[in-house]
Amino acid sequence: MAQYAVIGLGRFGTTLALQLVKMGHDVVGIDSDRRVIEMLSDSLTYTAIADVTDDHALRELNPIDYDAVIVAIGENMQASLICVVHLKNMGIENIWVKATTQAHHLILSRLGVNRIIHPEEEMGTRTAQALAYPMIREYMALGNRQYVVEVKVTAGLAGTALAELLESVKDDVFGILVKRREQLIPCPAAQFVIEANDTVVLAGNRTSLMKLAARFV
Amino acid sequence: MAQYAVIGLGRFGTTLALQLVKMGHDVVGIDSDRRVIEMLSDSLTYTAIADVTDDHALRELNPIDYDAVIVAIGENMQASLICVVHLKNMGIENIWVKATTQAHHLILSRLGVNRIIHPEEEMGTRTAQALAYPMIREYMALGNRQYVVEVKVTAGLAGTALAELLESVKDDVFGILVKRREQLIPCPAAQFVIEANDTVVLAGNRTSLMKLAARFV
Ligand SMILES: Nc1ncnc2c1ncn2[C@@H]1O[C@H](COP(=O)(O)OP(=O)(O)OP(=O)(O)O)[C@@H](O)[C@H]1O
Ligand SMILES: Nc1ncnc2c1ncn2[C@@H]1O[C@H](COP(=O)(O)OP(=O)(O)OP(=O)(O)O)[C@@H](O)[C@H]1O
Repeated sequence: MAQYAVIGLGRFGTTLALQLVKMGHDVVGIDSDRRVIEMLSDSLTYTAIADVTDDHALRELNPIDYDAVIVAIGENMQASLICVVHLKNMGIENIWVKATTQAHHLILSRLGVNRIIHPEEEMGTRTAQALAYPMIREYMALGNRQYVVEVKVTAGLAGTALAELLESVKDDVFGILVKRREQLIPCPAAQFVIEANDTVVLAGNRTSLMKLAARFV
Repeated sequence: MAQYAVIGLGRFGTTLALQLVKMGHDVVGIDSDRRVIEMLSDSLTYTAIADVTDDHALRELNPIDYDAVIVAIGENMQASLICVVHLKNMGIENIWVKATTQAHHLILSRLGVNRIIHPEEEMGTRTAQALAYPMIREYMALGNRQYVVEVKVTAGLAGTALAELLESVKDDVFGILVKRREQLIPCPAAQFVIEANDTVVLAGNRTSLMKLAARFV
């Protein structure tokens, strides 16, 4: 069980704070807006109304014991940056910050924070992927342009053996797992016949996976 | 190669539009702000300065030929909703919309759009996961509380055989892929010895995976 402090409870900060509580961790929420704190005071471990540009207010909250402090102030770049400087002066070691612009990102990098998050940009990329490859329900990057992807078997591909499905990309793509209803079938054999509604997990290089993905429409 | 229209070129809309172009698709970008359009006019297939609450302006753009139209207007919920109504009246079949609030989401659901995106909330959830489970670099949901996760082998686990690693969760978690430098090793044997910096892909139920993930710190 860890301790986190979330500073700035907009949509990103609020969702983050509530999710960490749901995962069983202690979360302190800090915001200068009374109404925001009133809405969340029963859902977080502890809440405080404070303007974090004031380093005395911040020190009183003693965030030095936290596994991470997340600064999720959006619009007010100045407040976000001043807050980060105060946290660094207090010796906080793990600071994650939501950045609004590239300029914000550059200044944060220079100040030295542990992670910079761009929610809008990251979701823009993920949404493009979901639009362009609707048959790929989820995916994970492995590095070196290699990926693991999850595809759903549609009626058209039902009855195909795995080896036949992978014929055109056979040294580049591997079928490493099939999920059928609630059962997981790891490392299915080459003759394994896929059925409609199976979930197939494939691994390989991007180009071969994209070529194969087109068959799953 | 597909055609898309992105209405509203804030950070989310811009990233989405540019990513679709990078993937080889045609993208029309529409925004009422001249400066935004000037910045993007060389990077998108076609751009137009238009106030999309005006349905005549929208009709002139003839977005009926698009694989999807994405409405990425943020702050101005009214403009977002009016635009969606115009698109539906024009017979556009695939409409994705970025929602700013729960109220916005409810109204969009009632109007009937194909996907509603909440960038800040989705990234809040993903960030909580990254904070609470730093050893899990990426993951994919399979449904039924089953997941595929990617973990990095640290010095402490180097030299361990896969079977020994999975001993405590052996009927619930499977090692389905190892990536070693640039090589993919699908379905490694039980005696396979993992080395530092290997990437191991595991599949199983959430509870067992979380229990195992703690060993990868
Ligand atoms: N100096 C400050 N001290 C404490 N809280 C602050 C300060 N400045 C802003 N905040 C709070 O940060 C929260 C998030 O900021 P804001 O709403 O500007 O960002 P946002 O990017 O629109 O948020 P989101 O996109 O996550 O909804 C607000 O609830 C605001 O009250
Ligand atoms: N009626 C309209 N017609 C066309 N474009 C519009 C209209 N209203 C707003 N826009 C444009 O939509 C874009 C995105 O809107 P806005 O910046 O309010 O959202 P945002 O949520 O802050 O964006 P993001 O978070 O993606 O950066 C802006 O560039 C704005 O000019």
